Amino acid sequence: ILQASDISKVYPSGEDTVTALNHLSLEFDAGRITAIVGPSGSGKSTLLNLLAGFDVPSSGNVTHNGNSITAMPETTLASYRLAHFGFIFQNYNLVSILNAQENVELPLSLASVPRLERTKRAKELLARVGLGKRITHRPNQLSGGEQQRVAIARALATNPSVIFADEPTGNLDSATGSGILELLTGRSEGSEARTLILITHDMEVAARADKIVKIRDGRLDSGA
Amino acid sequence: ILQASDISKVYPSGEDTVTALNHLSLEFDAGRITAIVGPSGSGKSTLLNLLAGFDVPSSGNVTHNGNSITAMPETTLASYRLAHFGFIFQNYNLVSILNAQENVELPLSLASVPRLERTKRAKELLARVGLGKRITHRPNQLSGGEQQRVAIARALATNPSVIFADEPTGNLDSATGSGILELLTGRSEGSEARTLILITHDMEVAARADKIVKIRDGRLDSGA
Ligand SMILES: Nc1ncnc2c1ncn2[C@@H]1O[C@H](COP(=O)(O)OP(=O)(O)OP(=O)(O)O)[C@@H](O)[C@H]1O
Ligand SMILES: Nc1ncnc2c1ncn2[C@@H]1O[C@H](COP(=O)(O)OP(=O)(O)OP(=O)(O)O)[C@@H](O)[C@H]1O
Ligand SMILES: [Mg+2]
Ligand SMILES: [Mg+2]
Repeated sequence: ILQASDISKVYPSGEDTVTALNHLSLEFDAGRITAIVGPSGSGKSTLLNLLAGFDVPSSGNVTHNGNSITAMPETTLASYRLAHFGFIFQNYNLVSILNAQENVELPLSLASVPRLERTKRAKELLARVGLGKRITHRPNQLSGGEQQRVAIARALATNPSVIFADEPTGNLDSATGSGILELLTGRSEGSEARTLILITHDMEVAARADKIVKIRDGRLDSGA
Repeated sequence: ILQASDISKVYPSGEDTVTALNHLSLEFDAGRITAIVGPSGSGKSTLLNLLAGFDVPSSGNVTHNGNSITAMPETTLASYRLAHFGFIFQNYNLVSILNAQENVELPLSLASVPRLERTKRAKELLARVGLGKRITHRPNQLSGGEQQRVAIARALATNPSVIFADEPTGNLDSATGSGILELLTGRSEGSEARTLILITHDMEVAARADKIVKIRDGRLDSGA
């Protein structure tokens, strides 16, 4: 379903370059949970950003259901993402001038969902992540883990078939984090299982995946 | 050494208020490691910010070695913090226009440390956190865990007697995180043990503390 073919990503670094990803090829099966693990700086977020089309590889290709993410012009890609993908950024990327409810509604407005339905969905999701009493708080009036939960609710807003989650439980205690994972996999809802690709440093979280992919120095690491 | 006496913190929240901390009293022994744990939103960061004087309690007092942090005027407090405290923020608070080395040098410049010594110290610390090859990278050219490590190096720059660390290993794999803890406790350096007050969701990290303090709904939680 989602395929990375021989992708590399090279960044300039002063006089030198950094090869964040080095000829990586990977496939992600529909409806499965894949955990991406590896040391800090090993290329995990770079990989996730390329898969969701937030960045372009220096070489190689990303395709989703046969559609080339890499070749899509930005506007087409933006609509494609809106229609199919949900993304939880490592630094959340919440809009600071919008409150929690407005942040979650944002993708729904972009998807032209009618206001009443938007509001209902946003409030539902915020309640599901335990923020029912924080919907009017702006990001700087929320704790770190509360901001993370708003980002999670936002990624779920359009009920996408693929969710990319970059450290979705890093700022959550294990009880809260556990509930979040249920929500992300979508399985608890009895709906069709969504594809979840998540980066984590937490081995308990990784253990709940169907498949674990290890990255080291921009390459797949088959080691133990 | 560091004492919170009956501190409360109340935030406005729309029509209502949020009581982030509710008449909390605590003491932190010099040279010891204290871990603060508790659910997301329970008041941990609020507590840490009040202890280091980044915020003022709605009521109650914070004192360090008998000096009232709460009563100090901002300029005095800023110098006091520079002289005694190091702080690792949950969201790092790096200066985006400065590169890694410049971010670490910042407290040293503020402390009027001569340039050559500043540069030497910053480079040493960045090497110690594994970023020897990233010193010219700005925050947006660094991975999440690399940004976290710059924040850690910066907190250590002035070799403070007290370090406040808000989730210092949240974005680090366990191997990297483990080395960071050694560095933070300062014990590996053979120097006088510093006071480390750290918030963590990671029970392995908490297990390395001399004392664990549990917070729930803005109060001390004596429960299991
Ligand atoms: N814009 C950039 N310019 C230069 N180097 C970069 C840039 N972005 C990332 N890098 C480098 O690429 C490497 C991989 O970054 P990436 O964010 O993918 O790591 P990561 O595995 O997600 O790490 P972490 O677990 O710390 O979040 C890092 O060493 C980083 O310094
Ligand atoms: N400026 C603010 N205005 C209103 N409410 C706030 C503000 N800052 C924090 N809060 C609320 O106070 C509570 C405690 O926040 P705090 O950041 O101390 O939690 P925390 O224990 O650090 O959580 P986490 O583990 O998620 O980082 C949260 O529920 C938060 O919504
Ligand atoms: Mg990352
Ligand atoms: Mg916090």
